Amino acid sequence: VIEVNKLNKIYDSGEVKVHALRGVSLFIEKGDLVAIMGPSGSGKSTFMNILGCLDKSTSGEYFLDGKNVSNMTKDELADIRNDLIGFVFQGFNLLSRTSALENVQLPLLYSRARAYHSKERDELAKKALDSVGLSGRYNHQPNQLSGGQQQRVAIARALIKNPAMILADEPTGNLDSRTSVEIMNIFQTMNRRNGITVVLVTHSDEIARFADRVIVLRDGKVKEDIRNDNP
Amino acid sequence: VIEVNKLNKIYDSGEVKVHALRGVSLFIEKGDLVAIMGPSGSGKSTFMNILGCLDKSTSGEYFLDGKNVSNMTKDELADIRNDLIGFVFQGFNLLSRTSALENVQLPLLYSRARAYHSKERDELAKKALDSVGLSGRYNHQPNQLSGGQQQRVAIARALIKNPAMILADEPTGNLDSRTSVEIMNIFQTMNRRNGITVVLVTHSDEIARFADRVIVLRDGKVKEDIRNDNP
Ligand SMILES: Nc1ncnc2c1ncn2[C@@H]1O[C@H](COP(=O)(O)OP(=O)(O)OP(=O)(O)O)[C@@H](O)[C@H]1O
Ligand SMILES: Nc1ncnc2c1ncn2[C@@H]1O[C@H](COP(=O)(O)OP(=O)(O)OP(=O)(O)O)[C@@H](O)[C@H]1O
Ligand SMILES: [Mg+2]
Ligand SMILES: [Mg+2]
Repeated sequence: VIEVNKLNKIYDSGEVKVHALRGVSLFIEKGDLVAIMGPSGSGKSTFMNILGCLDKSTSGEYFLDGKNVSNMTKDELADIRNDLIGFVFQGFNLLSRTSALENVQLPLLYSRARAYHSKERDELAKKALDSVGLSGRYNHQPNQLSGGQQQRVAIARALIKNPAMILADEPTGNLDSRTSVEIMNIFQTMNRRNGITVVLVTHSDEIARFADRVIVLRDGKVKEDIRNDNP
Repeated sequence: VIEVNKLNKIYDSGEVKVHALRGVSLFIEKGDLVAIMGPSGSGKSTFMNILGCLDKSTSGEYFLDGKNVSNMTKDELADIRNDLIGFVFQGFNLLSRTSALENVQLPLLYSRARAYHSKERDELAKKALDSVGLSGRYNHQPNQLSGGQQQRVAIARALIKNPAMILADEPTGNLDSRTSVEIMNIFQTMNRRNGITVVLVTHSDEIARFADRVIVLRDGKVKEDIRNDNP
């Protein structure tokens, strides 16, 4: 369960000052499948980075499963990221000198809950890559993959540990419609069958239709918050 | 005018071998606005890299304005890229320690046709950034910009010299629909008013509708080639 209260984020690097989030308050229930939409620059990635404990708000609170994230230490935040959240970044963020198979296994290496042996890591990684249609690409490095294939490696990496929550920042931006639908079916299945909370940013109405709820940001604020009765 | 004849591209790095283009033959007339579509991994970026003289085909010919590109020296290829083509890459490819304003000016620094003074470069760069809605972001570096803003800096950079041809690989993948339409209006205006040839890759039918012609790739081959009568 996510609760944010009057969340503000101001980027201030001396030269540049941007008020990217201006008082965002909302709840996301466990097991929700939420789409976040809004114009370019409206604060979506900023919001996702705070939800994912990758960045801190300037003011306001963020409660994750009842615990105040703003009070946590760096180690506690790292543990949340590694144990609870699967993250798909807007820019993929794959390791460049590393194969698809190794990139996908990274969350298993960081796992504190249990240790994964190398044979098991390989099997889980292959399954995850198969599920996103990349069976022929295990040993390719990112620069040997198309844009949409890199995006799918990032998705497979987010899914591999069956995390409690998936945060996906524009996961289908580089994919054709058929592959996008396959990815959304994966997210929807994990949500409905395993109760995984999914929050995804998208610019596409077709993708947003898979969600139970659509939150629209504009200029750092929540403009609309609509329940979708027929996802 | 672009003419390609039985273009093949095989990526072979020892470990990995992929036949990405399998005999692509087609003409693109001067002043055409062409959309290239197709599934993820079908060869679109590979084709665009060859058109843009950034990569060589494994076999087959590529004639640009009647000259055989496959026979050109590295210097001749660099000149074509700098003088004739504005390129929007799928991954933006911005310089990271460099402001939006400086990133956009790069093609002017490489220009051989004429020299641009620093004051003129600044003015042209500001105009280009204004045209894509980034007037408030001149001094931001890429990591201080949203995904869609980075994409728009890349677009502004491709437009700044009014090149003879624009090659744009998924230029609206990170943009909301309204901003996407604004960008497509820019491309369409440059095409219709200045006669600039535009070849763009897209996964979106709404974007493809702006083109005069849609070429669909599949498994490295041309599957469809349709004239659009109402762009
Ligand atoms: N440097 C490389 N080495 C090996 N294989 C490569 C390399 N670059 C691309 N490929 C492969 O060639 C095929 C075509 O890639 P390309 O990038 O042209 O696809 P695309 O149509 O642009 O896809 P997308 O829509 O996902 O961007 C893919 O299967 C990809 O894995
Ligand atoms: N590190 C930073 N420093 C300064 N400004 C920033 C920084 N990161 C983002 N911004 C600014 O904050 C605003 C919100 O950025 P954000 O990345 O959240 O937008 P977004 O909604 O994800 O956009 P897009 O749809 O284009 O990805 C933008 O105007 C951007 O220029
Ligand atoms: Mg973003
Ligand atoms: Mg591509």
